[in-house]
Amino acid sequence: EQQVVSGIAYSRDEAKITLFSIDDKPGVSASIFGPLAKAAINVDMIVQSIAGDSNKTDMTFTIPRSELPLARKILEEQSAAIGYKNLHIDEVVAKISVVGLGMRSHPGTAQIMFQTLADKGINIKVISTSEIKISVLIDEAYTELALRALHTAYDLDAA
Amino acid sequence: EQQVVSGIAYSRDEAKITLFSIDDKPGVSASIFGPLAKAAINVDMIVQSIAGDSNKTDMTFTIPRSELPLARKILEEQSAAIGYKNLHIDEVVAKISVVGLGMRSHPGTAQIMFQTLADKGINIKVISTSEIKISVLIDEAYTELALRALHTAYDLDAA
Ligand SMILES: C[C@@H](O)[C@H](N)C(=O)O
Ligand SMILES: C[C@@H](O)[C@H](N)C(=O)O
Repeated sequence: EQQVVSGIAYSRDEAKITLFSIDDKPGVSASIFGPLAKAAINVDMIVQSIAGDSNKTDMTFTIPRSELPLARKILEEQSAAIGYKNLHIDEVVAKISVVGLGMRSHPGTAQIMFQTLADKGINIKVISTSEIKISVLIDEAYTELALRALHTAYDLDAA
Repeated sequence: EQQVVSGIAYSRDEAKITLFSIDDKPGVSASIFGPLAKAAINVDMIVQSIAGDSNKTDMTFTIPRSELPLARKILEEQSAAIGYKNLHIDEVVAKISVVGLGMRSHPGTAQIMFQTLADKGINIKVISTSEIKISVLIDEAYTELALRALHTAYDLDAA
């Protein structure tokens, strides 16, 4: 069985911003990320799921913590233009990523991460995946515990 | 200005599944992806945002359309164990990805995608990003329009 996972990456430098209850219609994403891009804010993860019945959805993204004051200012200035109901900021997150290749064709790779975190009682706040990276946001307090458990689960501990 | 975007990828072979209103507590992700992994279902994108006030959140992911009957069967069998309120399936999605390098340090790259789709009136159903890929799900009917517009916007048209 070829090992598809090459390592675990993490960052404790990120802050999570969520805009709650935005309209799910063309132009809304642009109204959020346009002003942020103009201010040269470095956006890392963007996660948006579909709207339920209500035609409203939420937008979650991460930026470096150092850029939080500026981002907050911009989003507050733009609140009418964007049309969100609430702005929520979480600075106590850690981003943990399982890095590998071709993970889509290896069902179970993501599950190892989810089960490992579940076994340690670590809540997964946000998930965003690609073929080469499975990223989650968790409470920063669990960073070391998560890293140790994931290294063991993916057999990445030093031989 | 170095061109960070190398191409636009797309897939019309995917189906989107959303589980609405799952508990936001450890173990729930594992309860969804464990059974799917056991059945060797190939999960591509996974997108989950934080819970609002309600301690409930939604889980959205994509799989190959050919695997939809089996995935649906598993998720229905597991519905009590997972605890979702509704299961929603959308087979009429296309996944469009802007592919590049180091996009996190190029604020504005994602915005070009969002503004371009907005200008064409194309609604963005799901967003999931990484440093090397900005992926969205849109209605499949808009695939060619989106691809042409994005090639132009990122200056990828043949010279
Ligand atoms: C929510 C947001 O992504 C919206 N659907 C848009 O297209 O901009
Ligand atoms: C929603 C789901 O991700 C849950 N928070 C978990 O940790 O499994």
